[in-house]
Amino acid sequence: MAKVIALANQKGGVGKTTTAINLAASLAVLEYDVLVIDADPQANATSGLGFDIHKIENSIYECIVDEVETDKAVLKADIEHLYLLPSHIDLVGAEIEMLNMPDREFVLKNVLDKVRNSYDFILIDCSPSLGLITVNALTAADSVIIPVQCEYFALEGLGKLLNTIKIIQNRLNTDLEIEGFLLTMYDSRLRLSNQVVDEVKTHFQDMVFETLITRNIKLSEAPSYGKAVVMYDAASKGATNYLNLARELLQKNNMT
Amino acid sequence: MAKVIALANQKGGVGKTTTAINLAASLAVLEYDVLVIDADPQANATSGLGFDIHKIENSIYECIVDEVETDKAVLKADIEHLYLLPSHIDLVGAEIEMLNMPDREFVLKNVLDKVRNSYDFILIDCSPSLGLITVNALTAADSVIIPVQCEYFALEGLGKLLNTIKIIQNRLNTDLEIEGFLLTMYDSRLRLSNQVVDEVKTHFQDMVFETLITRNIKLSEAPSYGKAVVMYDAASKGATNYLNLARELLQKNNMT
Ligand SMILES: Nc1ncnc2c1ncn2[C@@H]1O[C@H](COP(=O)(O)OP(=O)(O)OP(=O)(O)O)[C@@H](O)[C@H]1O
Ligand SMILES: Nc1ncnc2c1ncn2[C@@H]1O[C@H](COP(=O)(O)OP(=O)(O)OP(=O)(O)O)[C@@H](O)[C@H]1O
Ligand SMILES: [Mg+2]
Ligand SMILES: [Mg+2]
Repeated sequence: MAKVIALANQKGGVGKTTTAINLAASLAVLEYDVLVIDADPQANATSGLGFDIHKIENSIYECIVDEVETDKAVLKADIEHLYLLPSHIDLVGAEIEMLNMPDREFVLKNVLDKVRNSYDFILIDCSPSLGLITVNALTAADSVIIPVQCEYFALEGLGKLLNTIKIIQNRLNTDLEIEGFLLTMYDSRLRLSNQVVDEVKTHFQDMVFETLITRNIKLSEAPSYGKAVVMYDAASKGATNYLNLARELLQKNNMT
Repeated sequence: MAKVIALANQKGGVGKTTTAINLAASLAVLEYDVLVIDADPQANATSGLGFDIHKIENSIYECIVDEVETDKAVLKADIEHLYLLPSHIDLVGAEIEMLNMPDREFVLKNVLDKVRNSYDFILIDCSPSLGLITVNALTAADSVIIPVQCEYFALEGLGKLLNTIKIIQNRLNTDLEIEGFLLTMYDSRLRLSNQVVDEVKTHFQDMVFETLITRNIKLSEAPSYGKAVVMYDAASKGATNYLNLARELLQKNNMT
């Protein structure tokens, strides 16, 4: 039975996709079977793992709307143990179509439950919004990782996100937990970076991952080669950070 | 009659809000009357201009849903000639409410037309989505500035955004033009940054602003003090870049 973790934060550009790709790749390198679900119509996780977003035949959209079998849409990535349920630009239209479905908040859960037994982890990359697809991801998930960029605006939206999570815990998914807050794009030389880290650690205490993801150019170069950073430059700070994050996640879940 | 410009790009974290605040402040410093409309429920432009987002009584939401007069909701910023129509977290719900309105794409245009004669420029900060509120902004606008972060993922979504703009030009706003592509968070030392600049300039030629916005810590520190960068550190690279952008915009529109 896979552990399902959503990557969510309505603030844009905070490292949701970068974390989905690289945490998944790190867990795969440690020989866990991992499925990444790209639930963002931008399809950045799909292209970041090396797939041409214009050549995808079956994506999450077809699974939701045309009821294509989930395992028919899953692709094998270039790392052993790593798989992807790709996204497609058409997913933008899915939200409107889902509004009229009977169990509209449980659509993604139904898609995912079909393959849940084939993996150890399923990571869902969400778009920068709290719309119906993100609600679906949080309803299907066992827990949520909240990437927090070490910037001022990134702090502001956390209250709204936590409210949404509470509503989902009350009405749609009582088991949903917060896996942790992940500080990203940390630069130890910047006062602002350190202020944000202090503030998040004061507020959220032991819900904050020990592992900080530092700002590292290799993390933003890797997707242009369609590779996770561990395959692009295994010695980089970015690769080390995400491998440490994978190990910390396993420890937290008593899986080492 | 104000020139109305939307800041739009569904990719998150590319500099939409930073550009809305700092281009507006630069135009105000050059003594043009400017209104910033915060059309993002995150309300980053509202807090970035120094307002407490929890204390806003009338926001764009009340103008849209309760039909509060637009000028009743407008606030004066701490710079002469600069005004703000603030946002509110409730705006998230407005999209659902607007779906049932008769002229649902023209709601923001109607709100804005009431005050259009009082300003030289109106800048609309959009959320990272192509949903109904962003469609409203593009329908109300004379032109759109597309911030493009100098990163790989930022290139991917441009096709979809340009498609959306074409659809709006055909069906909702024949006068909508592309004011320009604005390259943001440029770091001349990084190969990736230079590759993105080359690619955007090759593709979009003279539609790309000459002014590049470089990565500059003062731009990300300023909002934590509720100030535009020109008020936070007028000598910074960030302040200079946005003043240059304001001058380039004025030249392009034969307003110098
Ligand atoms: N630690 C890091 N160091 C350097 N660059 C990073 C880091 N993490 C992410 N990036 C880069 O920052 C940009 C934003 O990251 P990413 O796209 O993962 O964020 P996101 O939250 O998924 O964005 P969106 O809200 O659009 O979905 C990307 O170009 C990415 O390559
Ligand atoms: N040129 C720059 N140099 C350094 N930091 C910048 C620059 N431009 C923006 N930033 C910072 O990068 C982050 C993202 O910018 P911003 O919030 O303006 O993007 P956005 O497109 O409005 O994001 P969203 O998609 O969430 O609305 C912010 O923390 C901002 O302070
Ligand atoms: Mg993303
Ligand atoms: Mg913004």
